[in-house]
Amino acid sequence: REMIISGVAADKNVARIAVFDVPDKPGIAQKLFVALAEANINVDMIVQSTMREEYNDISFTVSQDDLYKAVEVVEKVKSDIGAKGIAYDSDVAKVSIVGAGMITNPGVAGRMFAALAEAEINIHMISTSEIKISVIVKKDAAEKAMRALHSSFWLDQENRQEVS
Amino acid sequence: REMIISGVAADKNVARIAVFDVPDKPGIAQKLFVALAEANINVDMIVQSTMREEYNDISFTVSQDDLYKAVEVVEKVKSDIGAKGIAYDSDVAKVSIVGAGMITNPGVAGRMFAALAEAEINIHMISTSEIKISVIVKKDAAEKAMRALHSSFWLDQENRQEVS
Ligand SMILES: C[C@@H](O)[C@H](N)C(=O)O
Ligand SMILES: C[C@@H](O)[C@H](N)C(=O)O
Repeated sequence: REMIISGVAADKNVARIAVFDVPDKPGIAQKLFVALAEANINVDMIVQSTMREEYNDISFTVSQDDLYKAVEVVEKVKSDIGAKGIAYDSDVAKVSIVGAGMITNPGVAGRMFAALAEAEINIHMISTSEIKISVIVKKDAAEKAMRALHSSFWLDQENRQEVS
Repeated sequence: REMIISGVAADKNVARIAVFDVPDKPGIAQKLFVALAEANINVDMIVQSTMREEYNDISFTVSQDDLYKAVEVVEKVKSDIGAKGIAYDSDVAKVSIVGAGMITNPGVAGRMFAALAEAEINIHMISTSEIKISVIVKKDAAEKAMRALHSSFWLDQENRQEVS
């Protein structure tokens, strides 16, 4: 049950895209992500949270360089997947805490979110795995987020990994 | 750029909770997850996709045994975080493909979603990391999902990891 946070990482070469109100039925996620794959676009985070009245939203992130191409793909499949709207934003950064045994430790996520809240940083997207909790924040909040997480998790400077 | 899928896993001891229309401002995620941590509830997936008109939804999963306790916590903080509604569901399973280098391979997610769509399995939630793509599906679809993913990714029976 030991939790080990090995570091904090920030990636500013990120853009996010959201697809709104797609019918929540089989085949929709497939159409969208197969189309992106066929255009050779690397997708990093894929986040789909919860349905409302038979519709769902799907968000994902790509590198900033791929944003234009990705939006083109999404526009192409938009009617095919029945999306009511699209939004995208390159003014974002992905900030992550990386560790081991995160999931078995209830306090980690709350502590990460508390550190960001105290720094008055709004959390746009959240995605978790056993070894990583990633959030999307405004791009210019990335450094401030890193410092807040460092100090909250008592990480010294050597553990700091800034990706870009 | 090599993609290696090492296996498919299914976990049926899962329940999901969604919190709807919380104000999209700092401190909301903190309140919710600190409260869950203080009640000693292990949270597995946390998924927050995209804001709509200053509001956001947050979904997360817990073990089935913790659902009742988790819902109590969410009800307690509901007005504090300004949530307009709550939904929860224990009739779910988490199905994951596990590998290495997933993110650098555009085709993996699309192929996973295509396999599930072909098996007519609806995808409720999606969360990704470099080594894992997890979806939430209906509980009774778990085995069918496993078989579909096995056959789509050419995994023989030894690679199959059924968690519970
Ligand atoms: C919304 C989307 O994920 C849909 N439920 C699907 O299975 O493709
Ligand atoms: C919605 C919630 O994540 C909010 N944006 C927060 O930062 O806490």
